[in-house]
Amino acid sequence: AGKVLAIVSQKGGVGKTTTAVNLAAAFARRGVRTILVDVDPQGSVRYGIGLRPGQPTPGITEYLSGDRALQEVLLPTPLASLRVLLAGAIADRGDHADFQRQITTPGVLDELFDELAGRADLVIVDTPPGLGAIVRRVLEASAHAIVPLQCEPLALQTTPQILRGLQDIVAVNEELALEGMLLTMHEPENPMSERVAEYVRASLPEDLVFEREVPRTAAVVEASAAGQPVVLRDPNDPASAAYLDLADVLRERMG
Amino acid sequence: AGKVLAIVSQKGGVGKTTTAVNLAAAFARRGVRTILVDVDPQGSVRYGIGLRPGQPTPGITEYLSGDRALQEVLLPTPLASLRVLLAGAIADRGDHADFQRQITTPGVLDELFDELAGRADLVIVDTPPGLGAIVRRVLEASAHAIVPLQCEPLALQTTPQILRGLQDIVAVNEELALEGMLLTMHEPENPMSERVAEYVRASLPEDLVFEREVPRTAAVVEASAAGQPVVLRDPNDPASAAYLDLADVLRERMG
Ligand SMILES: Nc1ncnc2c1ncn2[C@@H]1O[C@H](COP(=O)(O)OP(=O)(O)OP(=O)(O)O)[C@@H](O)[C@H]1O
Ligand SMILES: Nc1ncnc2c1ncn2[C@@H]1O[C@H](COP(=O)(O)OP(=O)(O)OP(=O)(O)O)[C@@H](O)[C@H]1O
Ligand SMILES: [Mg+2]
Ligand SMILES: [Mg+2]
Repeated sequence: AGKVLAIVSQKGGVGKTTTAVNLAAAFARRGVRTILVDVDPQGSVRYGIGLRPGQPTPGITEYLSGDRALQEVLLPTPLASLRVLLAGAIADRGDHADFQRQITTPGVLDELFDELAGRADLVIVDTPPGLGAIVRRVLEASAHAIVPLQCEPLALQTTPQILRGLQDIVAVNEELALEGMLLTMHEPENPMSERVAEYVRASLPEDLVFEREVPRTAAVVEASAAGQPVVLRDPNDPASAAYLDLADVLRERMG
Repeated sequence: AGKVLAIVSQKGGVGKTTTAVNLAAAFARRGVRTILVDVDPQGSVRYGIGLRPGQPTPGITEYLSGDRALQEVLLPTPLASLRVLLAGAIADRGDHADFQRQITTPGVLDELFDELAGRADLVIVDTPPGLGAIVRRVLEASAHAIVPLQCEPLALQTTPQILRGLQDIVAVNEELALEGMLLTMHEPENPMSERVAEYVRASLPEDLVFEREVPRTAAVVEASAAGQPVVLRDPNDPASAAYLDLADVLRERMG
């Protein structure tokens, strides 16, 4: 669907959820009606978007099983322009195979994303790590993708694989555009971190890597502990500034 | 199989591969005949085990497709007592769905692990993040599991889910024992990191959390850049000491 932006990565723990949550908050702060969707059975968005303690958290699990209507699982957040569709009860279960089967059934995600695109200006999707079936389905139903890359040596080895994966999917979904690779958890005084960032920029076309890195800051970790997006909890932190700037860059680019 | 130890986590980027590679090297240094298996389509073990530049890297992909015999994909490493079974060609592909289907076909992993257990004293398995089909199959065919937990706030939220997942599998695989949760990337001077470590220890039975944390060190990142296990490249680094100690603890515990 035309307004759907997926956050994907092959490597784990690179900042997909942090990016999804903070981009969603940044757009919503600007008044863009946004829906943030969590298709990761891990369900981490629930802990990062600033929900009220004790707030009920049904989501995709309940919607796909028919227990809830879409209206009932589009949850309010501290921002007027942001609603969230969580993973739901799957996040408390230890077996993810059924959820994966359901959500990757042909047509299911396309239909869901179309529904959501009709109710918002922008849909942002947080995904599980890897290039498995769920991520493939998400990308087949999305128009935009961002790939976070953690500024560590392994980023260099995993980049070719994710670019190849994206190319495969563009072959079946012509409307998918890779908006860029986002360098995350960058440590400006750390020579290794700097070297990785420079190497990534040197080995990819300039327009494929966002100009501004997201720095590794204590504020992001504290916001995570507080269950909130850092752009809301600490808007002056350098990581917040980077995410707010990224949202502005994307708004212009995605039209 | 009795000698199979799986490294699993729900969260991405918590140090599964780093732990698998360094435990394997630590055991092999002690003369334990070890095979390290990589079932993660990301194939990161290839970049962390100290293979020679230009060394051919066939693996599970080629074995499952019938292109190579098992003997041909058990690769030598810098350590006499350590061989490695890599993920293989899947690591260069962008579509992981087929690999997942093949490797999770009933009986395939059990058979492979039995073969490997017959050729070594210990088999260590590195897995993809999450609790999807591949990880389930690995755990159904393993006798031991270790769960790395990164010392960050999200560790606290994801722990119940992985414990539940392990319990589900113990119900079908009685011989599976959780050897412990391993606190990784611990930063001793960082109050948040300390708080997470203390909270994990307080909220779980003592024998479920390994006594010694693995500290976050520059040496681990440098070893990763050099493509080697840190226990070989820098045995005196505190992270190496922690992994060498963990191997000794496990040797006693696993008999
Ligand atoms: N800029 C940053 N500064 C400091 N810590 C960060 C930053 N970005 C992310 N983190 C931390 O790194 C960890 C991993 O981030 P996150 O959960 O967003 O990654 P992910 O790619 O979604 O992981 P997964 O693969 O498990 O889905 C989290 O504990 C998060 O708080
Ligand atoms: N003790 C440590 N000190 C410093 N860096 C570390 C440490 N342990 C792991 N790392 C780094 O953290 C990153 C993630 O580690 P690793 O790849 O082992 O995690 P993983 O759980 O296997 O990730 P994935 O979910 O993608 O499989 C790597 O760049 C690694 O070098
Ligand atoms: Mg995530
Ligand atoms: Mg790994």
